[in-house]
Amino acid sequence: NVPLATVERVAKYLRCLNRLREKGIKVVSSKELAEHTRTSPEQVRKDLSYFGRFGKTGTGYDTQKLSRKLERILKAQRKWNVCIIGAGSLGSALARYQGFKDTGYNVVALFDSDPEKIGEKMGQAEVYDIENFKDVVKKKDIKMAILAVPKESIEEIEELLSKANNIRGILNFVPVTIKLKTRRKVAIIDVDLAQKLYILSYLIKRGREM
Amino acid sequence: NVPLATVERVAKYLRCLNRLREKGIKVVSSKELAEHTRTSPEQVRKDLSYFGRFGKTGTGYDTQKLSRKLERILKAQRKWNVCIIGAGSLGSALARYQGFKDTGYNVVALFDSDPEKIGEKMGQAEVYDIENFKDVVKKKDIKMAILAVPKESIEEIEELLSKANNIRGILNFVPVTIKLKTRRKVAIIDVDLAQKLYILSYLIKRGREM
Ligand SMILES: NC(=O)c1ccc[n+]([C@@H]2O[C@H](COP(=O)([O-])OP(=O)(O)OC[C@H]3O[C@@H](n4cnc5c(N)ncnc54)[C@H](O)[C@@H]3O)[C@@H](O)[C@H]2O)c1
Ligand SMILES: NC(=O)c1ccc[n+]([C@@H]2O[C@H](COP(=O)([O-])OP(=O)(O)OC[C@H]3O[C@@H](n4cnc5c(N)ncnc54)[C@H](O)[C@@H]3O)[C@@H](O)[C@H]2O)c1
Repeated sequence: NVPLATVERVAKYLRCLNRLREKGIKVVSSKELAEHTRTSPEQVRKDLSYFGRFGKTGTGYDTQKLSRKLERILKAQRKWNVCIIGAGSLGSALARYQGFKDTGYNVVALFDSDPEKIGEKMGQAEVYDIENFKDVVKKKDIKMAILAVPKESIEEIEELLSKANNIRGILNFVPVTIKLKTRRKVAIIDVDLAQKLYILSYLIKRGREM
Repeated sequence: NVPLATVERVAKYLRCLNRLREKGIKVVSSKELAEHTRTSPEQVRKDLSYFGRFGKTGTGYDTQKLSRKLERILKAQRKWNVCIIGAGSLGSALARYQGFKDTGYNVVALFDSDPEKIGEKMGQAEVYDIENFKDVVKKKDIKMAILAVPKESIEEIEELLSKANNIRGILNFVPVTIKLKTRRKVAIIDVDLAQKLYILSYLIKRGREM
């Protein structure tokens, strides 16, 4: 089993390779990949070695071939339909983020309980009534949900997600530990940006470049 | 030297302890802490052991004592003044996030180049003209900057940050690798939420609970 920290770095390498390919860069060394992802060349080679041998030309990796391999490892070669629950200031900012689309994750719907927001368009998607969550998720084959509702509403949303069999993964921005009442396996990642500031103050005091 | 992945988890444990203390919970076991942070009790004990011995009563850790210790490790016991550069949809959503204030990071200013936004109040802070960046950063003793400008504006911002000696840490949301031209050590953390979706699809396909 691959450690999660390695998977996180592989995701970073892939995002970086996407950007290099956009600029027409055909080859990248482990040193360059390390600089862009603020890791070390040894770490890059160690992480990639989990997944077998990667063809390295004299001066580095073929960016096209390496991205294809990393996409297969992360199961990212298919397109995923994603929804955002909570079309408030965070939800609407995420709906407009081009980075999701660039990586094959299409935000196809937002959900909200506020009548003023229902029917609005944000980014490429429309805001639907949370009452129609189950129907819309099925119709649009939505497999991932991003949570951006206030803390107070989390229990209702946990209820909905427990019953929506289509949803297989959750990116949670609400600062609580969510628990679903369901037997199906659902991957959950919590994001807390305040945590990043804790890490930043640690790095500042250590005088380290991260 | 403590591995970065350990520092990231310690930040997660501290955010979780903050929430438990808010609910008046006085003791927590490594099992409960692991459940809340989606790690394992062994991982919790291993991470904490980097930093010395932690008093464990028969049933677990004292939440107050443990938070104090982790705050000291992360150098989070002092208050930090933070600014956000780019008061658009992401910047304004972050300015309103209560989580920063709860952890002792005060967003005291936003900066923007759009005259329509300058002078507005977002969260607890006002939007200043980016032209006055250096003066405001000095006057308000701002040590950290969160970047939320479009890709196209990043070079101007790198210029500004290179010259602003007060700034010691950067939380970067712009999907590029930022490089500062300065000798002083500046800690930089890149955040790319699209990367989180890559990890989510990996976990879904592995059928793992994360
Ligand atoms: N993790 C982070 O770093 C981070 C950063 C910013 C915000 N947040 C969190 O994200 C959440 C949203 O923050 P925000 O600033 O966008 O808040 P907001 O109030 O602007 O938006 C919340 C939206 O959720 C909708 N809503 C409320 N109850 C609902 C329900 N039952 N079903 C559907 N929609 C519902 C509201 O109508 C509103 O549009 C909060 O929990 C906040 O703490 C987290
Ligand atoms: N990393 C992530 O996961 C993530 C998620 C969402 C958005 N983003 C990124 O965050 C950035 C902001 O996104 P957004 O949706 O808020 O965009 P936006 O257009 O809504 O906001 C950008 C703001 O920056 C201001 N600005 C432009 N040039 C400036 C300059 N030179 N100095 C000061 N202010 C300037 C604009 O006036 C505007 O208010 C983008 O780069 C986007 O790619 C990243």
